[in-house]
Amino acid sequence: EKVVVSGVTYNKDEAKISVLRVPDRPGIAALLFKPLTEAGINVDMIVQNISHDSHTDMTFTVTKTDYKRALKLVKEIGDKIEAKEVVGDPNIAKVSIVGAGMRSHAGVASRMFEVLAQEGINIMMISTSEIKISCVVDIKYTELAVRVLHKEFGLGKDDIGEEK
Amino acid sequence: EKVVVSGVTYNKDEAKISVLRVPDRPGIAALLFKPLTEAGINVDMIVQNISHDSHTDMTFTVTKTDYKRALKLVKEIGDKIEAKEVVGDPNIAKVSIVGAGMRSHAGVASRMFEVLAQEGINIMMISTSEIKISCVVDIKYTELAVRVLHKEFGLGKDDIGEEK
Ligand SMILES: C[C@@H](O)[C@H](N)C(=O)O
Ligand SMILES: C[C@@H](O)[C@H](N)C(=O)O
Repeated sequence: EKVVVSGVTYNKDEAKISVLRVPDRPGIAALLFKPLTEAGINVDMIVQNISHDSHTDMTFTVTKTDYKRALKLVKEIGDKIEAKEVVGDPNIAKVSIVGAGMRSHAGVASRMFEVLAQEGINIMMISTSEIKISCVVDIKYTELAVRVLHKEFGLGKDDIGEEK
Repeated sequence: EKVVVSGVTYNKDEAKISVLRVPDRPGIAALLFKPLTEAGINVDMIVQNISHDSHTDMTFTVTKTDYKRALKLVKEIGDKIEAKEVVGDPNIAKVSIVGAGMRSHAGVASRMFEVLAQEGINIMMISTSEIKISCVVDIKYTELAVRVLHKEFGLGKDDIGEEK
């Protein structure tokens, strides 16, 4: 299908926090996000993949400004959600390809992943929406990732920007 | 902040496929999605969370029609991406809350997760974008999930619909 990749965006103001090996049962996700809401912490990405032996990890991103406060808060509620461990990493950036009409992400995704791989940029997390594929990478690779994605998708200077 | 949740969408035509414990090094994601693209398989969600001992799981969703073909293909390339196992589940649905101005997902997410928990609906996967929070649940809960989310966010009859 004719996919129109219209831009590359990046966000260097993110930090990720993961709660490891929480029980995969109803109510756990609610127990994690309610205190964050009450503390007025802005959450951007939320990612959870399938579980193993009824446990899974949940990761979310916050602004770098909120990182220390959010990490402290989540560590305090770790017991309530029976998390084995709570870990964080502020040295990340989110790099995204945006394109309307991505009925399938496979084609654009494979090009995006290939280009990052050629530069030795490891993909730490992936999340998609109808019009977007986002990868979390080490913050040191932000400019390189944006540059090679821009070239791969033949984008103009104006098609790159910080995520609003 | 004043979040406008404008709708609830659902998609009962999804099936998920996971490659388990792939090495977390550049190139693996590209090796997985290139053959899917070449086979013309439409991929919707792609989710990868953080890794443990340099390995991680990658999950993606396809249409129920493509499920058997996609699962067979991914099992064939499992060795190439050093996956410990390839598993799938066609009995899923994606249920999403859509809202412009969600500067933070935390508030809407915690209400969404709470409402699903009260009905005993387990959240199998989570993925977000700027305007959307999507949860993968057992397909048998689709209508119940949509009904209780519709009520929680005070939406009108027209604000519910199948994902386009
Ligand atoms: C892990 C967490 O998402 C859990 N499955 C829940 O429904 O809350
Ligand atoms: C697991 C996979 O995403 C790997 N990190 C890669 O960059 O391809």
